[in-house]
Amino acid sequence: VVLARDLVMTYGEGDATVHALRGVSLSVDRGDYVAIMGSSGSGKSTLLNIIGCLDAPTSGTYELDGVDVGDLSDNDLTDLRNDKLGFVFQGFNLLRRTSAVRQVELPLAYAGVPRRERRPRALAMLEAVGLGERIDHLPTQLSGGQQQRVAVARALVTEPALLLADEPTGNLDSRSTDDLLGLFAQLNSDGRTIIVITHEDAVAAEAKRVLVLTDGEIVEDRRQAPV
Amino acid sequence: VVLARDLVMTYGEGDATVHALRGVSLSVDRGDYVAIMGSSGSGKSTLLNIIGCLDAPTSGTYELDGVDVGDLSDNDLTDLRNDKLGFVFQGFNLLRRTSAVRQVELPLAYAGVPRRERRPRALAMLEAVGLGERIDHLPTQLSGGQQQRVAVARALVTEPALLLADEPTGNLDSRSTDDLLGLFAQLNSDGRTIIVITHEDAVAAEAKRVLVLTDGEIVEDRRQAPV
Ligand SMILES: Nc1ncnc2c1ncn2[C@@H]1O[C@H](COP(=O)(O)OP(=O)(O)OP(=O)(O)O)[C@@H](O)[C@H]1O
Ligand SMILES: Nc1ncnc2c1ncn2[C@@H]1O[C@H](COP(=O)(O)OP(=O)(O)OP(=O)(O)O)[C@@H](O)[C@H]1O
Ligand SMILES: [Mg+2]
Ligand SMILES: [Mg+2]
Repeated sequence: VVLARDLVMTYGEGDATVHALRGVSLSVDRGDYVAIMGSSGSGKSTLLNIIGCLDAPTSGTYELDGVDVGDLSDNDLTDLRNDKLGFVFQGFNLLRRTSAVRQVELPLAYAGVPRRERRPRALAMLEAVGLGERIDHLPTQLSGGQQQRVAVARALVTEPALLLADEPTGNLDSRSTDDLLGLFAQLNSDGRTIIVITHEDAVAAEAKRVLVLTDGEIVEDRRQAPV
Repeated sequence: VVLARDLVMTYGEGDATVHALRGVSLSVDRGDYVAIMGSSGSGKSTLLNIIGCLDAPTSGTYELDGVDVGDLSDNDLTDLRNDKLGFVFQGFNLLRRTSAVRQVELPLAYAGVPRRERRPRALAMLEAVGLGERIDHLPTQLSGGQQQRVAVARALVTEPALLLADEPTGNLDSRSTDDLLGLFAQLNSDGRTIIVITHEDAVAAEAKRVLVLTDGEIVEDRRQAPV
């Protein structure tokens, strides 16, 4: 479902040049559950943003479900993302003046789900991440871990074919982490593909495959469980 | 150095009332190294913000170095914070249009450190957190873990009497985490007081005392090493 070849991402020029990705090739099959690990600054978020059609690489090609993403217009890219992807951002990226339930309803609206179905589905997902009593809170009225869980609920609510999650448990205690991993496991057993960036061994242990990035390159690729 | 009595923090009214702190009393001696743990939403950041003079409780008293903080004007509070505290925010709170080195110089400027001394001290701290090659980068040009490390460097650069850190390793791999814990250990062995919120056992293991919050109350308080 994901096919990336020779992805290069370079920022800056001259002495200030940063080689964030130095030729990364990666193929992920439908139904796989991949954990991406690596030191801070090794290129993980850069790679995930390209896979999520949020950034274009400096060079290299990327196909999502057989579609060459490099050829698409911005509108087509937006449709593709809304249709197939759920993305949990490292910085959450919540809308500042929008309540938790409205944030989680938004992807359903983009997906064309009828109005009367959106609220129940959004509420169910907030319940599943333990936020059933915070549905009308704005981000400023939520703890760090609660904001992170709203971001996760928003990414999961459309039951996306491909879930991309960047450090989804960085602000969560073990109980909230377990709840989240349970949701991911359920999504994956329904046949959805998951790619999660994490620095926590407990999260990587749940994945079927682990990739390790160092300095913009994949240095390790091991399978822990069959697809 | 920290003396809090019966801290209560309540948000909202009626059915929407949230009891973030339900009467927390706490005394921390100079030179102690305290880890605060607890589930997501249990009141940890709320407590740390009061200790850091960033928020006032709904009721209760708080003394920092014998000074009753509730009596102070906003200007006096600002001076007190600049003089005694280093704060690492859960959401980093970096200035969006300011380079890493300038962000870390700022607390030195507030502390009245001569201009020619600021840059070398800021550079040394950025070096210590592994960001010597990112000094001119803006936050948008830094990875999540790099932004977190700028926030830590900024909090440490004045060698504050009291370091307050909210989830300082949430986006860091084990190597960057070890570097940070090394810096904290050094600050503490110099006699400074540290209070850190964390959900990671590896971080709590380094502390001399562990407090656990549940639902706005301290439910556990154990000493792991002498002050
Ligand atoms: N402005 C606000 N209005 C209403 N409720 C609030 C507000 N700020 C915080 N809360 C609530 O207070 C509770 C405690 O929040 P706090 O940020 O202290 O939690 P925390 O222990 O730091 O959690 P985390 O581990 O997720 O960061 C949470 O349940 C949160 O929803
Ligand atoms: N706009 C930019 N300009 C210059 N350098 C950049 C820019 N964006 C990212 N970088 C650099 O690219 C490298 C890779 O960044 P990336 O965000 O992919 O790292 P990461 O593996 O996700 O790190 P972390 O674990 O800290 O989140 C970093 O060294 C970062 O400083
Ligand atoms: Mg990242
Ligand atoms: Mg918090």
